[in-house]
Amino acid sequence: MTTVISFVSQKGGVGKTTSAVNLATAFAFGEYKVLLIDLDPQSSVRFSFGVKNPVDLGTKELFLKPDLPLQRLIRRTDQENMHFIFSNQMTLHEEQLISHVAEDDGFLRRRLEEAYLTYDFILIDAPAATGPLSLNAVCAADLNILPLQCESLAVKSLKRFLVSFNELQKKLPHRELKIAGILLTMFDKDLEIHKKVAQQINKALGGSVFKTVIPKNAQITESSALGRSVITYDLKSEGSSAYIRLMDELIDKFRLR
Amino acid sequence: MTTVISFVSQKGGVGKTTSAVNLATAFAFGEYKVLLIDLDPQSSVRFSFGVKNPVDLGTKELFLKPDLPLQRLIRRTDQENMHFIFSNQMTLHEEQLISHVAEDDGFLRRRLEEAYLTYDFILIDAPAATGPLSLNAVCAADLNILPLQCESLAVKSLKRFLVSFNELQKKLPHRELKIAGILLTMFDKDLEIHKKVAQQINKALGGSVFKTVIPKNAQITESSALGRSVITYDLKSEGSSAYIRLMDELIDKFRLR
Ligand SMILES: Nc1ncnc2c1ncn2[C@@H]1O[C@H](COP(=O)(O)OP(=O)(O)OP(=O)(O)O)[C@@H](O)[C@H]1O
Ligand SMILES: Nc1ncnc2c1ncn2[C@@H]1O[C@H](COP(=O)(O)OP(=O)(O)OP(=O)(O)O)[C@@H](O)[C@H]1O
Ligand SMILES: [Mg+2]
Ligand SMILES: [Mg+2]
Repeated sequence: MTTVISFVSQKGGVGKTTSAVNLATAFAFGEYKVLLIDLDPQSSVRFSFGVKNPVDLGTKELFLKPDLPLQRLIRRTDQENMHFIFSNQMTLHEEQLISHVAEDDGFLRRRLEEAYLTYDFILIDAPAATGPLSLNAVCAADLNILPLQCESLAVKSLKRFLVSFNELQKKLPHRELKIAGILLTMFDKDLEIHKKVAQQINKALGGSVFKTVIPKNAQITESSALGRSVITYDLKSEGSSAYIRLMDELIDKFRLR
Repeated sequence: MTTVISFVSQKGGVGKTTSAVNLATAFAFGEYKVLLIDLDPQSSVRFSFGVKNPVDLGTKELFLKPDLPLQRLIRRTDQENMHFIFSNQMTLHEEQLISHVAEDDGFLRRRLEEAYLTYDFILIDAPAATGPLSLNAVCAADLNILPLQCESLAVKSLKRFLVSFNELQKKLPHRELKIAGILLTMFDKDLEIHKKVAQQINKALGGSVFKTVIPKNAQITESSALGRSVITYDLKSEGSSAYIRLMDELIDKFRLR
């Protein structure tokens, strides 16, 4: 029984990739079989695992070569229990072709069906905003995680994302789209504004906010510079323990195992 | 003689909006006439100036109602010397229609021609990534500013953006696309990794990096929470003086006045 989890947000730079990378690693350490898919042309997932060279088959073929079996697109690194579909090099023209294919919101969901029996978890790192790739990620997911930086512009963007989410749900009455929760990220306990925004969000959307908060953590910044998950870089760091707690919270809350 | 300046990046959350908002305000304080255009459906510019209610005409009509004169889309606030085209509410379907219109990279550039004599500066805040709206912003601009957060993933994304930029240039041989410079933003002098990345960037791309560096500055975070430019919120803050220095550097470097 595979659970598909997408990381989506309207706002940029709120920790979608960091959360996908580190939650995937947490699951892998917990002996779950994970497939991590990078839908973003900027290829952050590949860099987050130290894969310096571009891959020849990946997200581009996922959309533009639908007859190519998923198996051909899947890569490994030295990480146990983790497989990847990396975002490979694409020209602006190819990006446009992909967005046309992805105007079919259900495309990715159907494409991933052949992977359902192989993996315990499929994690999807989406680009920011509500373009066709992000909507495909939302539609393919059993659970959507919405990272949120506790700053005013990110909160305003979240409101707009939730409106779009409802609009997408209405468009797909036969699919039950689910928000697993809002994940407060990059939380800086020394900033009054972060505490204030966290309070407002908890007050307005309490039940939907994960108990786990990801703190602003220097080891996380360092780990992405070194091309490693923070969990393999420094297991004892606050960043690592937060993402492991998030895994446990998810598993409990949604009875994933 | 109008100068059009776009704020673009592959990476999300690197300070495009903050830079567009604050540079626009700096120019306005300098008595220049400014039009600030928000191309991003998340509407951050409107929130950055405390405009709480959605506007009825704006970016949506800019693309979907090309016969509507620009004048009808332009709004003011109590800011002297500043006019705005705000991003107004758009459904996912309207977003898709806009992206189809924007597949013509030169659309925005032609649309803005009627504004050329009215303003000294037209500033365009683009969404992250290299989708049709961002490419329209690049193509419409005399000068493109690339904000860069001094962290590894943002640097990797910058590389990809520069490749895409060159690809766009080749596609438009009769237009001279120009990168004004890379603007280091959110620079945290207490983080070793930020200093290290800044050194690498200056070493690799020295001539293209603005001398002005925008520091990580609590007043900037606070100002966007209060719906004001940092310059009107706290003129003495490091954030304000940095964006004013950037204005001076731009004016000198490109002999804008
Ligand atoms: N908790 C944290 N503490 C410190 N740095 C963090 C934390 N989370 C993320 N970062 C850093 O912040 C930057 C943005 O994070 P990330 O790239 O994961 O966001 P994103 O939402 O995927 O961005 P994009 O919209 O560009 O895809 C990265 O450089 C990352 O290393
Ligand atoms: N120099 C700074 N110091 C402190 N906070 C900053 C600074 N610059 C920007 N910020 C804050 O960081 C967040 C991201 O900045 P901003 O929204 O301008 O980035 P962006 O590139 O426009 O993001 P997006 O990709 O979502 O459009 C905002 O909450 C903003 O207030
Ligand atoms: Mg990302
Ligand atoms: Mg922005």
